[in-house]
Amino acid sequence: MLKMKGVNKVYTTDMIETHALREFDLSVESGEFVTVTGPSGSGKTTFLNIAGLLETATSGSYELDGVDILGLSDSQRSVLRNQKVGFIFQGFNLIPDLNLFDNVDVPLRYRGLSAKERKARIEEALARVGLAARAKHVPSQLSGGQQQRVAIARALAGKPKFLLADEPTGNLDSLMARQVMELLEEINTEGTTIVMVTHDPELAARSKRNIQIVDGQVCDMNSYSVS
Amino acid sequence: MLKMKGVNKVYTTDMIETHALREFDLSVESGEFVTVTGPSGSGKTTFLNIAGLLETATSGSYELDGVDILGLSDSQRSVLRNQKVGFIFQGFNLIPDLNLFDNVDVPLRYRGLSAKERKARIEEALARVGLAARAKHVPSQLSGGQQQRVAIARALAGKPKFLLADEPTGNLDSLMARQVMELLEEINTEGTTIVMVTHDPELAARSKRNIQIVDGQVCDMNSYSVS
Ligand SMILES: Nc1ncnc2c1ncn2[C@@H]1O[C@H](COP(=O)(O)OP(=O)(O)OP(=O)(O)O)[C@@H](O)[C@H]1O
Ligand SMILES: Nc1ncnc2c1ncn2[C@@H]1O[C@H](COP(=O)(O)OP(=O)(O)OP(=O)(O)O)[C@@H](O)[C@H]1O
Ligand SMILES: [Mg+2]
Ligand SMILES: [Mg+2]
Repeated sequence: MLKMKGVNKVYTTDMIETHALREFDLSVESGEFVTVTGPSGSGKTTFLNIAGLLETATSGSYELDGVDILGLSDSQRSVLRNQKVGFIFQGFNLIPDLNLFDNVDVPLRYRGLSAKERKARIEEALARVGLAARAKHVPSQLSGGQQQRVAIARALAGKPKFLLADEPTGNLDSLMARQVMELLEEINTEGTTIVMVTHDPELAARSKRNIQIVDGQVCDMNSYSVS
Repeated sequence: MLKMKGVNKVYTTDMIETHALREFDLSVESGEFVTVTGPSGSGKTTFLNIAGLLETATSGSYELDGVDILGLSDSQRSVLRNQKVGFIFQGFNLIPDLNLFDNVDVPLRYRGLSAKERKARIEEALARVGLAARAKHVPSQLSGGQQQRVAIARALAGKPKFLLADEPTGNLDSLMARQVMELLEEINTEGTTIVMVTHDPELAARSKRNIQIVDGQVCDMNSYSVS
């Protein structure tokens, strides 16, 4: 499903080079649920952004669902991303002047669904994160954890083939973090491949496969365990 | 130091009233280190914003360091806040077009310190959170956890009498979360009164006093334990 080989990402700012990813190798099969952990600044968000076609690698190869990403133009990458990828961003990235209903609607509009189908999905997604009553409010009227839940609803509603979640429970209490994990496990059973960055050791332990990123490189812990 | 009695906070939006705080009573003595926990949407940020003079209560009384807050004008509240309160915001609230050095400098400029003293404090604060090398970068060039650390440095540099921290470790791995807790415990020993909202049960257990907020009301767990 996802195959990265020798991926490097270098950011250059006023003559300082930051090597965010170095010779990064990773394969994720269709249907897997992989958690990603690692220290702050180690490259987790950079990895997700490249995986989700939001950024391009400086070098190396990346194949998503059989498609060679490096051969694509910007607009082709954009189309592929809208069709196949769902995101839960570390900073939520909600649109401030849209209410919750419209915020959840944004990615659905790229999927060619009818207005009736979108409305049904939005209402179900908001209900599942406990925010149906706030559909007409805007993000600034919500608590930090509530905003995070809207970002989760937005990704769930899209039923994407491939879901990338960057710290989806960082602002939630333990009970709600577990509920969100259950929602994600549910859509994983329904066929969505999930890669989730988390700092929560409980959630990492709960996933079938965990990968650690340190200093821009992968350490796949599962290759050391007896299965 | 902090005394709230019968505090209510009601948000009114298109005819819906949200009671964020209800008959909220809380006293915090000078020099305490109190953690605050509770479900998402329960009122923790609202409580901190009123405590830190960023918002006003709908009703009830609030006394900070002997001063009756409700009697103050907006500008008097602002002056008091700049002199006495340090904030670590849930959303970091860094200024996007200022580099890290200038971001940490912002609250120091209200304190009447010389440029030499401010420079020394900024460099020390950034070094303590491991970001001295990035002083000339802007927030968008940093990871989520790095941005959170800049917000922490900004609050530490001010050496405020009263520090309000809203989820200061939500984007940090466990090792770094513990290091941040040590930094906070250090300034608490030096005299800063700290109120910290957290979802991390380990940090809540580590603090000398923990308060739970549920549905806009306080449950002070310590009053039930034998001390
Ligand atoms: N400007 C506003 N207008 C309307 N309702 C608001 C506003 N700000 C906050 N609220 C509501 O007040 C309640 C308390 O919000 P608050 O941000 O204090 O919660 P919290 O405990 O910090 O939650 P979290 O753990 O998710 O950060 C929530 O139901 C929230 O939606
Ligand atoms: N636009 C940019 N310009 C320069 N450096 C960058 C940029 N974006 C990220 N970096 C750097 O690349 C490294 C990896 O960042 P990344 O956001 O991937 O870390 P992360 O593992 O997600 O961290 P966290 O757990 O704190 O969110 C960091 O050192 C960061 O400062
Ligand atoms: Mg990140
Ligand atoms: Mg909050």
